[in-house]
Amino acid sequence: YTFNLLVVGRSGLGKSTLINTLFKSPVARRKEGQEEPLPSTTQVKKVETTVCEGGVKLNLTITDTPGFGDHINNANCWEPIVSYIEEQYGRYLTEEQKVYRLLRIPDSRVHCCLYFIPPSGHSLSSLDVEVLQRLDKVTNVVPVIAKADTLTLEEREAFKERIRADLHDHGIKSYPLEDTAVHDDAKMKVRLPFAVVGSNQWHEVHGRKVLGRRSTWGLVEVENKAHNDFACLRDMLIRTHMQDLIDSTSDYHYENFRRTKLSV
Amino acid sequence: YTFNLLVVGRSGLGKSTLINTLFKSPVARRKEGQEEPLPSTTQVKKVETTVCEGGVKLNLTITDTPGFGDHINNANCWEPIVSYIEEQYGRYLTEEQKVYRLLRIPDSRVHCCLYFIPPSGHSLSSLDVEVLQRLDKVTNVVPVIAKADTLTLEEREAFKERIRADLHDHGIKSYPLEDTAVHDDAKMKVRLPFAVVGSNQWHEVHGRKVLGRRSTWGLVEVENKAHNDFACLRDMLIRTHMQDLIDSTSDYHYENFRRTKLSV
Ligand SMILES: Nc1nc2c(ncn2[C@@H]2O[C@H](COP(=O)(O)OP(=O)(O)O)[C@@H](O)[C@H]2O)c(=O)[nH]1
Ligand SMILES: Nc1nc2c(ncn2[C@@H]2O[C@H](COP(=O)(O)OP(=O)(O)O)[C@@H](O)[C@H]2O)c(=O)[nH]1
Repeated sequence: YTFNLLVVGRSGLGKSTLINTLFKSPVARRKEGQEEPLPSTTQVKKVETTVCEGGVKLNLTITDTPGFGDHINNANCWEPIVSYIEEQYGRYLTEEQKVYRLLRIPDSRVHCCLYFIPPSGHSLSSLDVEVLQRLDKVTNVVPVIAKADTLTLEEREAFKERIRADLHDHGIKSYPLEDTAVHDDAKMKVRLPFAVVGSNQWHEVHGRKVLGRRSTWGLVEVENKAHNDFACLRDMLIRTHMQDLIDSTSDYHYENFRRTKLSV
Repeated sequence: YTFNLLVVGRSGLGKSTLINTLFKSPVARRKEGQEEPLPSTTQVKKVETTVCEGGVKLNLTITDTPGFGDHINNANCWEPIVSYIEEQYGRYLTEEQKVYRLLRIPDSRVHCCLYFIPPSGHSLSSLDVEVLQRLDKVTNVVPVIAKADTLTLEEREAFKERIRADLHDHGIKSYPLEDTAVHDDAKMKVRLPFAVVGSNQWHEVHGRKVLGRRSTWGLVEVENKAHNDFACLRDMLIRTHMQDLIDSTSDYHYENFRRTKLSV
């Protein structure tokens, strides 16, 4: 099992924290004070690791995009990301076309791109729309609302509704599609886009340990579906839809790329 | 009493909510879904109102900056703001220089600029630094950490420390200065920059009504100093430092402008 996840979003949206929470391991390095200067262009940084999920060994690659959306001028900040995605398709195609080719071609193609939306409470920003449109054409994009605890449940519902309208108005299909092959949990789809909270800290609640963020006024529990959609995102990515993400990348996005490449 | 407040920060940082909370009146219009398209450049929009604060009638002008920081390319998004500030100095100077001038010159000069820092948890962004440097040269800038409930108290302390270091490293003095004329509450200064939460919603806590944000896991109280610095900001702006903000604008920032203008 190889699963390649691309993480896109500006700095400070809790991306590293969320990735570590999703895979229960310090995969992404949390940059506390960002002692290293922000890259002057969007970069693509890969971390390869092996995780054990439900007894299955998983070769996981997390590709991060430091510098994305963090500059005064963010024009074309998506280009290095789209190039990276297409480069992986290109490598696969090259290998696939060889006369003496490997039976199991190493798959570095991005199976899923998690796009982090800042919790402004208003609607998608012009940067969000521009980037989502470009990414949606080449890979499975799963938009998530970052730091969901910034919004009350009512604000979240209103925000989700406006985001869904924005996605629709701008022709962004995003994943999961209406007609996904997986026997879909309609209950899950109605919560899209997922509003997530991540945390590496354990707290005690009624004698059991939970992951969460504690403040003077309360404790936000990461895995509590009444508090946020983290558990729904994790189940979708890792349990119910992982195979579909891999298949749709190979049977749909990759095939589109290949067809375009070979008909030139 | 005339007090002119300039509010700067990208969309979705709770600025309108905070202004309304500060002056306990719907001064700033909250744009729920931003049905109106974002302006394609930074605009300057004035709202004039009268509020009654501690029995004193106050002519309050709130200048908002829709479009600021909200575009893919935000280069020079501060220019319309700095121009606006200098324009007010220019008007005052023109009036002051007249032979038959008014004894009480109408004062539209910005006395205080509230700059909203997104609660990323890391440090000041390149946009924040660039804008703060420019604004700091022409007016009293009070940086505030927006939507402070996004950060736990520990994260806030770390964030404040990094921001203070950033401000220092980039030569941004910000208000209040070290040697402010007001008999300063050292306890107040140690909490700078203020991390604030705003809300228009009342909730009942132990039989009394409080302003706050309620979520499934707790209630953030706006006026509770253990929850955030809103009360400190309000006291500083409206109670203890308002006269000093007006005086330093007139005796320091305006005089700098006038001296530069007249020596050309
Ligand atoms: N409110 C809130 N803060 C979070 C969440 N996840 C992470 N943070 C905090 O946000 C800051 C930035 O997190 P980080 O994971 O480094 O963000 P990144 O820059 O996107 O990788 C840190 O102070 C985190 O503790 C979340 O779900 N909610
Ligand atoms: N977490 C949090 N959300 C806030 C706060 N103040 C306002 N909001 C919410 O953030 C969203 C945007 O608020 P608004 O005042 O319109 O922001 P503006 O675009 O900066 O004027 C709304 O959903 C508000 O309810 C706050 O202090 N903390």
